[in-house]
This record gives sequence, C-alpha cells and structure tokens, in this order.
Amino acid sequence: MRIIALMNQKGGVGKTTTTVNLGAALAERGKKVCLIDLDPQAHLTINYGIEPSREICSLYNVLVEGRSFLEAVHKVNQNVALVPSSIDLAAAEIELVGELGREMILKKRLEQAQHDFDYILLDCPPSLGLLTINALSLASEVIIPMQAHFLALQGVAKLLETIQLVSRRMNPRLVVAGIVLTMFDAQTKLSNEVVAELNSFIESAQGKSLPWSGARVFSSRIRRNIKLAESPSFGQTILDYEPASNGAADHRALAMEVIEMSAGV
Amino acid sequence: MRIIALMNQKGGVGKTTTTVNLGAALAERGKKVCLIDLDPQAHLTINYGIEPSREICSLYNVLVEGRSFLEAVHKVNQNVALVPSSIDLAAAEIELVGELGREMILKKRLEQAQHDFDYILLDCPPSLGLLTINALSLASEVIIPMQAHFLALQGVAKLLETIQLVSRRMNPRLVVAGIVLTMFDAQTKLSNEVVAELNSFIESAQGKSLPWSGARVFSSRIRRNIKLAESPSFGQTILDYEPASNGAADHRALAMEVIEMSAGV
Ligand SMILES: Nc1ncnc2c1ncn2[C@@H]1O[C@H](COP(=O)(O)OP(=O)(O)OP(=O)(O)O)[C@@H](O)[C@H]1O
Ligand SMILES: Nc1ncnc2c1ncn2[C@@H]1O[C@H](COP(=O)(O)OP(=O)(O)OP(=O)(O)O)[C@@H](O)[C@H]1O
Ligand SMILES: [Mg+2]
Ligand SMILES: [Mg+2]
Repeated sequence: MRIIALMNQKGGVGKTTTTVNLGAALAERGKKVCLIDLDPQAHLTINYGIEPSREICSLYNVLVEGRSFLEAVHKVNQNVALVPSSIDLAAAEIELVGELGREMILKKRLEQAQHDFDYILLDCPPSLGLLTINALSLASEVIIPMQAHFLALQGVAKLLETIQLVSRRMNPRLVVAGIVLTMFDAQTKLSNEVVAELNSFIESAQGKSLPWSGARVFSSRIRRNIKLAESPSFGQTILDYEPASNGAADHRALAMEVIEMSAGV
Repeated sequence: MRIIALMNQKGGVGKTTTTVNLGAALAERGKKVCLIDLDPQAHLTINYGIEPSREICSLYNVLVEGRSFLEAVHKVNQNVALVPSSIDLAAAEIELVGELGREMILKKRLEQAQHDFDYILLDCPPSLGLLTINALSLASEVIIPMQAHFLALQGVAKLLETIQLVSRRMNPRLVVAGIVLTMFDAQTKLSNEVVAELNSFIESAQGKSLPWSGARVFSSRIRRNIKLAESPSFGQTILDYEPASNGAADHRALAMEVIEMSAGV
C-alpha cells in the first residue's frame, strides 16, 4: 500500500487537480484508491460533487472528535473512496494546539483501521501547518505539484526542509517520489529555465542520504488545459468529463509512471 | 489614507502579483505607497529583490517582538516602501495564540506610527488565519483577486462571511472595494460563466447593509501574460520589466479605477 501526500505550500499549483485526476487514473487501472481532503477549502470534496457539511462524517470528526477513520470513508465509485473535508477543519489547527502527539493523530487513526486500499492520496492545503504535518507523518512518499514559474521555485527549498524535518523526527520512511510540472506550457522561455534549474537541483542531490535523493522530475507533465478547470463544476474527474482531452491523457501517463516506479521500490 | 487588503484564501490567484503591480502603478501616479508582506512565503519581498532574512527588521519583529512599525519599513524607491516578511512569520500564528487582542496587533502598531503614506497595500497568505485577520482588522477596504475558475468561485461566500465577521466584531469601517479578475482569458466559456455568476451575486447585494453592498467587479481585468510571471525573477515590477506589456497596461488601468473610486468615497 502506498500513501502519497500531494503537497506544496505555494497556492494554486494544482494539488487538488492532481489528487482528483491521478486518483481517478489509478482507479481506472484497477487500483483501489482512497482520497483524503486535508484542506478546509474542501475543493477535493466539491470536485467529487459532495457538499461539505456537518451532517456527514468528515476528517474533522476523525482528527478532533476521535471518530474512526472508516466512518469518514465515503465510497464514490467502484475503486474510489473519499474522506471529505469541512469548514470546521480550519479550526482544527487551533483546537489541537495543546494535544499531545497532535502531528500524528491521522497516522494513529489509520493504523487502527482495517482497509484494502492500494493507494491513499492526501490533498494538502497551501501551508506548512498542522494539517500538512499530519499528512507528512502518515505518508510513505510525497509528490510535489509545481508550476514552472519563478515564485513557485522559491518555495521548494523550504518545502524540502520541512519534509526532512518530518522524516527525521516523525516518519523515517518518508521520501519524495517526485515533482510533477502542472499547467505546463512548453513554449515559454520561463518554463524551460525553471525546468533546467529543477533538474540540476534534483541531480545534485542524487547519491546523498536525503529524503529527495531518489526523487525525479516526472517526465509526464500536466499541460495547461481549460477542461481541467471546467470538470470540477460538473462534479466530475477529467476522465469522466473529457476522456479524450490532454488533461485526461496527461494524468493517465502520470498514473502509469507512478505505478511503474513502485515496481522498482 | 487608504489601507487595502489583497485577500483570498484560495491559493495562486494573483494576490502577490496584484499587490506588487497595483502598488507600482499607484506610485507611478505620484501616490506614496507602503506594501506589507503578511505571507510567510515572502513572495512580495522576493519580488522586490529583497532576500528575506533575520538580519533585517521584518513584520515578524513588529508583531511578535514589539518592534515599531517604522523600523520595519524599508524604502524601495521614491514612492514605494516595503515591510518585508520572513519565514519566522509562519510561527507567529502559534506564538500569538494566547496573546490578548492578537487580532489587532498590526493595527495597534500602525496607530503608533507617524507616516505620510497615501496607500497601504497588504498582501495576505492563502488562508483565513491570524495573519489575514490582522490585515482585515487594520484595512479600510478589501480587494479580492480572483481567477475566473469554478474552484475559485467556491470560496467567495466563505471569504465574504469572514469579512462580515471582522467588520462586525473588530473593524466596522471595513468594506469590500471590489473583485479583480486575474489571469483572465476572455475566450474560454468558463470565464464568461464565472463572470456572469459573480456579477449577479454582486448585484443581488446592492442596497443591503453588507460590507460588500457597494462592491464592484472591476472593469479592469488582468489578462494572462507570461511577463507577469517573469518579472519577479528579475526583482522587478511589471512597469520596470515590460512597461509596454498587457500586464503593465492592465495594472495601470486598475490603479486608475482604484484612485477614481476614492474620489467618490
Ligand atoms: N493543467 C491545468 N490547466 C488549466 N487549469 C488548471 C490546471 N490545473 C489546475 N487548473 C486550475 O487552476 C486552479 C488551481 O488549481 P488547484 O485548485 O488544483 O490548485 P491547488 O494547488 O490545489 O490550490 P490551493 O493551493 O488553493 O489548494 C483551479 O481553478 C484548477 O481548476
Ligand atoms: N496575469 C497573469 N498572467 C500570468 N501569470 C500570472 C498572472 N498573475 C500571476 N501570475 C503567476 O501565477 C502565479 C500565482 O500568482 P501569485 O503568486 O501572485 O498568486 P497568489 O495568490 O499570491 O499565490 P499564494 O496563494 O501562493 O500567495 C505566480 O507564479 C505568478 O507569477
Ligand atoms: Mg487545493
Ligand atoms: Mg502570494
């Protein structure tokens, strides 16, 4: 079983879009997938057409009220299940400030649950706060969605520093699987400059004992494609909304790459 | 003097880009402008070519260590000054949890300072946490940068709810000046649908006594323009980097609209 956190504190880089559609593409290949929405904005939940509300058991109930993980798992289709978010989740960071072991609550809840998921994907909010730390404490690997822009590049060092801190103190098995380029436009000079800088950064880490020494920049890139921004308004993944689009093809290619790399693990 | 918060908890919608370039365009028209970076990512600071570091007095020192506002104001050019962010700022939310009146610290510091700024722009992080609340308690008005996408539309109701809460409990003068559409591409069906929905939402609020009853969707839109994503890597605003670009023209138009609306206030 692989637990993958989709994480980047930079906002609007495609974390949710990648979680939704990589999840759907893995499910299409027969994998049993659970998606967990750790963002109080609840965009992953909304993207699946679920109205975030206090009536349904959500991640907040699991983290703060001690409800079991399986109570919050809502089956979406044959191979996909979802743990929804709710707006209460925004308060969880403050409500858990004094709680002992607050960084590991999600991991504890999952350990107590019997399930048969092949992949668990964690959609993180745009911050390095307690919710993201809970995701990193639980995950076995991190995929970093990243736009090939200058400002997005600035945050990578801080992001990797946080991953290293979590892997040292709480989760020694945590590694960075890779960086996936999103909203990609190969024609701009900027994206090619950023890609070159990323590649040389990743290459310089190889062979060292860092959580990202084995990381790659995925060769599958998610091209800019307005269909990816339209599909959430229909409560659908890109595979259902526009199965023949670039957005669908790119996420299928990414899923293949993700599956194949585990063969080598 | 006008204090404007650039705010939207949705990530990556152009908050920083609007703060930088609206600030520069207001300065170009002779206004004295101070930009405050409330985001621990420090992208506004980086955009002006300033390396965020503990050596220079930053917003963190003002909020948590009681340094004066004016000590943190660094002059950038003739009409623009900047209060930089630093990575410590990420810890401020937790460090201030027990502090009495923690939501109004920034407002208090500013009240103690003698200055002659015409405009103060506040670049907020992608969250509704303590840093954003400090900005809303201080501001006289809010400008909401927004991408014309479905997911971005979802957060507006929650955003306005937070503004209403702050205006009731802490800052009765706070109003929403308007929504500025960013990364705009008039050719997509999606953006025209989102714009129509926004306009009808804003129109239905007119005449009521809500903080956004007088709000508008600015007629100046910031078109998608790769030069806007390139200029930060040179530590420049769009007006210096590509003064003849769409990005420069759009921000100049927005500045005119912002200046003119105050004539009517
Ligand atoms: N490849 C793409 N092409 C076009 N639009 C995209 C693409 N990927 C994502 N989008 C759109 O860009 C916006 C940002 O993407 P998304 O919400 O997935 O990012 P995020 O990192 O999850 O944001 P946040 O930091 O707010 O959680 C959304 O409106 C989404 O629909
Ligand atoms: N009109 C535009 N055209 C093209 N690129 C843009 C435009 N506006 C902003 N960008 C780029 O899009 C990315 C997101 O913009 P920006 O960082 O200003 O958003 P933000 O809301 O401040 O993000 P965060 O939520 O992380 O603070 C940046 O890389 C920026 O350079
Ligand atoms: Mg998201
Ligand atoms: Mg920003």
